[in-house]
Amino acid sequence: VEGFRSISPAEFFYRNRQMAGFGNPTQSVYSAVRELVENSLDACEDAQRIPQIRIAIDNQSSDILSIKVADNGSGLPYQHVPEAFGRVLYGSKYDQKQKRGTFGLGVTMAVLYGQITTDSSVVVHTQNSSGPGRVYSLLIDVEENMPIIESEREQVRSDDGTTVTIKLRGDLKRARERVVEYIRLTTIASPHAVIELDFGGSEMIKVGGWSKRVPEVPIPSKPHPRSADLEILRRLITKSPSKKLHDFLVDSFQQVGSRTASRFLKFLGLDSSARIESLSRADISRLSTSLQRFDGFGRPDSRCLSPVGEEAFLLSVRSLFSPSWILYSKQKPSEWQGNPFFAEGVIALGSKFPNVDTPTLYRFTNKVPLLYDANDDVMTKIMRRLNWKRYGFSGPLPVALFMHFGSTKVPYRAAGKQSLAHMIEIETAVTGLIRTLGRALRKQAGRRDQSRRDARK
Amino acid sequence: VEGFRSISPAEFFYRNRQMAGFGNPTQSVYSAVRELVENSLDACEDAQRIPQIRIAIDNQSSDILSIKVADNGSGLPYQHVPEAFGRVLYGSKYDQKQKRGTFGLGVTMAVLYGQITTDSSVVVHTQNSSGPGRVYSLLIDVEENMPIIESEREQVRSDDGTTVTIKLRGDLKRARERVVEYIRLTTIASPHAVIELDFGGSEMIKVGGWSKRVPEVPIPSKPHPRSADLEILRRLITKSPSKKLHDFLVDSFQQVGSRTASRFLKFLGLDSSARIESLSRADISRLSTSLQRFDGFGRPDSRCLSPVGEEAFLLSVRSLFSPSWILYSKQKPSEWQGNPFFAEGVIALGSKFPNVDTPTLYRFTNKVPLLYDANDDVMTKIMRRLNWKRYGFSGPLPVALFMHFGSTKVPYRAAGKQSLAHMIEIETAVTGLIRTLGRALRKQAGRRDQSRRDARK
Ligand SMILES: Nc1ncnc2c1ncn2[C@@H]1O[C@H](COP(=O)(O)OP(=O)(O)OP(=O)(O)O)[C@@H](O)[C@H]1O
Ligand SMILES: Nc1ncnc2c1ncn2[C@@H]1O[C@H](COP(=O)(O)OP(=O)(O)OP(=O)(O)O)[C@@H](O)[C@H]1O
Ligand SMILES: [Mg+2]
Ligand SMILES: [Mg+2]
Repeated sequence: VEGFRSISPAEFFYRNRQMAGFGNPTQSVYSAVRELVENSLDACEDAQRIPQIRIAIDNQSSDILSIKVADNGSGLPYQHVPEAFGRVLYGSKYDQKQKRGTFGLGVTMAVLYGQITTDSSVVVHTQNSSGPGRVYSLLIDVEENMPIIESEREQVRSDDGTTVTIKLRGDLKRARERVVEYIRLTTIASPHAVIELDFGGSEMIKVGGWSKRVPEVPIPSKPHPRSADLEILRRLITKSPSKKLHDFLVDSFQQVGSRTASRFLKFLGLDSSARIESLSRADISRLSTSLQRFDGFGRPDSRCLSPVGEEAFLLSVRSLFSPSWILYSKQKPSEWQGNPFFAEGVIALGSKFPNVDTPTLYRFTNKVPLLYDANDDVMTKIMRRLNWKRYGFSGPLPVALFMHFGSTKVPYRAAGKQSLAHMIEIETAVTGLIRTLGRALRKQAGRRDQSRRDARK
Repeated sequence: VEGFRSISPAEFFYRNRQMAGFGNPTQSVYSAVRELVENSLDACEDAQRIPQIRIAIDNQSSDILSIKVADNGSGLPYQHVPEAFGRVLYGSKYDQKQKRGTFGLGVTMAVLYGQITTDSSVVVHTQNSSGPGRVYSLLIDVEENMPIIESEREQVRSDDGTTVTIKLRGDLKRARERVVEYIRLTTIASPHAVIELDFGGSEMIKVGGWSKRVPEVPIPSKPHPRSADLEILRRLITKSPSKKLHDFLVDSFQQVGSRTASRFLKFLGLDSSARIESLSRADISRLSTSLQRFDGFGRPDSRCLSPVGEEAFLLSVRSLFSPSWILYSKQKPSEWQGNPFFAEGVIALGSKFPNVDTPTLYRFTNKVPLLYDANDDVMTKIMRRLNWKRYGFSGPLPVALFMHFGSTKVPYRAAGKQSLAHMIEIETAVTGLIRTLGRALRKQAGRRDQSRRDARK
């Protein structure tokens, strides 16, 4: 019998890097750019600044690329840089509000991929408001899941923010189109961001800045009772074991007012003034089940969410695609397993879109465009389920659908964050949104046909 | 700025359990059964015994199920039971040969899901050849990724092997059909396995035992040079730093004979008798790149692989589906990024298959049937890419395609192991296999049409 042992999470994602988007030399270039830009946009959001992001991709030899992304974000606290970039499952985004990053994995995967394909360390130059900037040169010890600091020194940077340089093996020829598309689509969900993409030749692409307004930063929220599985409940109990049960519920969860808590506990046959540490294991189990099923709690607070919103969404799609007709819609915020979410979208008609029998679908989650793994994504499945002949498609039409899902927790199918898993509440909201947009298209297509008939007369 | 911290791999997979197949109450039942049965079949393979596996699924209350899987495998070494079941990324299958399990994650996910939905501990009764069996009752400490031993004691078991009982919340009504299908299809790739499935009612399903022959156990192999990225190469170097470079290559890798090694090093301009610890960092980097690209090394040894094989594959498909026509084919073994793999498959015509325009596809990897996430799987994509009208489908036909991919390393898209990522060498092999089977169908369909025309005369 083979020996038993454990492996580090870095080892796991090294062995299975295709799960994180680093399986082949084309997608790896895209994934590296995407993980870096995503982090830059989150950092600019933290700093409440209009993002100015500069990406330089340099083809150093046949298939060795240098990817450098510079931002004007918050910068990192210096003592956290080595682990942020050199340790898997380490980060600052584990709280309950909508952001692009979530795992503490993304940039470390890019560093890892660069290291195993080119033996290069990542260079991180960051400056925050606490003092002059620092430059780190880092490697990752995969078996231990720890950073190796090759060098670090003080170096002032022109402004607060971060510049990350990664050297990796990649197929730039094939990846280029994907990277350009990713950057353009990023400005749809973040219309205030100004992004420059420089391929080292004569070509420099500049996009974004469609809007001048910095979006409001979402506010972290308490968990909703519907998310209270036993693990979450136990942790809340451990934090304040001597609280009275009634106060515990009101203080630990959102949407649990004093009277609702009393009514709920009465219905459960539990004593409001009992200390929670006195609850039996069976009571805790029953409490967990009932919190998740009781229908008397309000819908989750959506201030932890950050949709693009009608004005900005229409503005950015118009700026990029100049559609002849466009419409925005947004579903009422909802929740999946207690996690607040929204679904918003735009449908557009225009000559820049290909003529198709079902709309060209552009997917976004938490303000990030998704370019891979479309076929099992719940958004794609629902879009294909509609009979588009009943929604204006008597023949091919130049129509595109832009769908944005945002949540404090996105149910990604895999660590590469390219595809949404199937959750019944999300399916319901996305279906409602697509039908609303489809009906608007049908009305518009009707008008279009009518005006053509009138024109012929 | 939010606090920086790390999370354990158990915490990561708890938060993102949909990536491992535990996102909703229907798929969770299927995933739990699948992870348990997969482990039982691997254990029987280690013990070189004909698997006798008994699955009992008991509906204890509206949506609480007890899932119990008993096998006659090798059992576990007693000291490893707590971590095997109560720690994520801990297992015995990290070596280089084909097996069903690979991550050290599967069963712990089922334990975790059961624990957070029903507060139950997993009960593991195992016995191995070293002494009388032991029963463990375990929970998992998610934040620490460590097992919690609720109880353990000696308890003799009727035979060597393992019985695992997990209580979880699930939708048995919806999951039942998937579980039955999974068990039936499992006997296609493991035709010697006898599996009983008992739903606690009057219904007891017994399948398998189509073949009486225990398949040969695969032999672990040395890495192939084409897999020598810098991480792998560094680890090999660290194991034997004072070896001469020539001997290092011949001893560390498969398919590197003495003369090939000399020729390769001459071509690289490196000294065969230099000690590897004396190599510069640049030389190691060059060595890694060249090992992966040199075309003078032989194809990988395929004794680390375990295909079903023609005889067993035809026997099991016939036993389950009684096709009127059936054909087997297997591609020459190949490698993807240095990992040996095979692609084998069967095409069958028969009234038990639905009439379709493209064949009903049954996918298998490393002897495990895949029932979810078909649409982005490379096998599905290639099958849909073929123009089946040119392969005998002048109209709908009752045709099914059974495709089995096996490798020392399977490039799964996500931790739930339901879908294969896109790798160019795998695409090539699967395309070749599907075309071979398609051409055979075309010939057969031609004969069928001809014999119908003859019959009408
Ligand atoms: N450009 C940047 N500016 C400021 N902070 C950054 C930047 N890049 C990374 N960080 C910090 O490093 C941490 C780790 O980044 P990483 O991309 O690995 O994880 P993440 O963004 O938290 O989650 P995900 O894996 O989903 O991307 C982040 O949480 C963030 O705090
Ligand atoms: N029924 C069993 N009989 C013998 N050993 C078992 C059994 N079930 C689990 N094990 C042992 O426990 C370990 C952990 O199991 P687990 O399913 O978590 O991981 P794995 O099978 O190694 O990989 P994967 O995550 O891909 O399933 C296995 O590697 C195996 O050694
Ligand atoms: Mg990130
Ligand atoms: Mg397993």
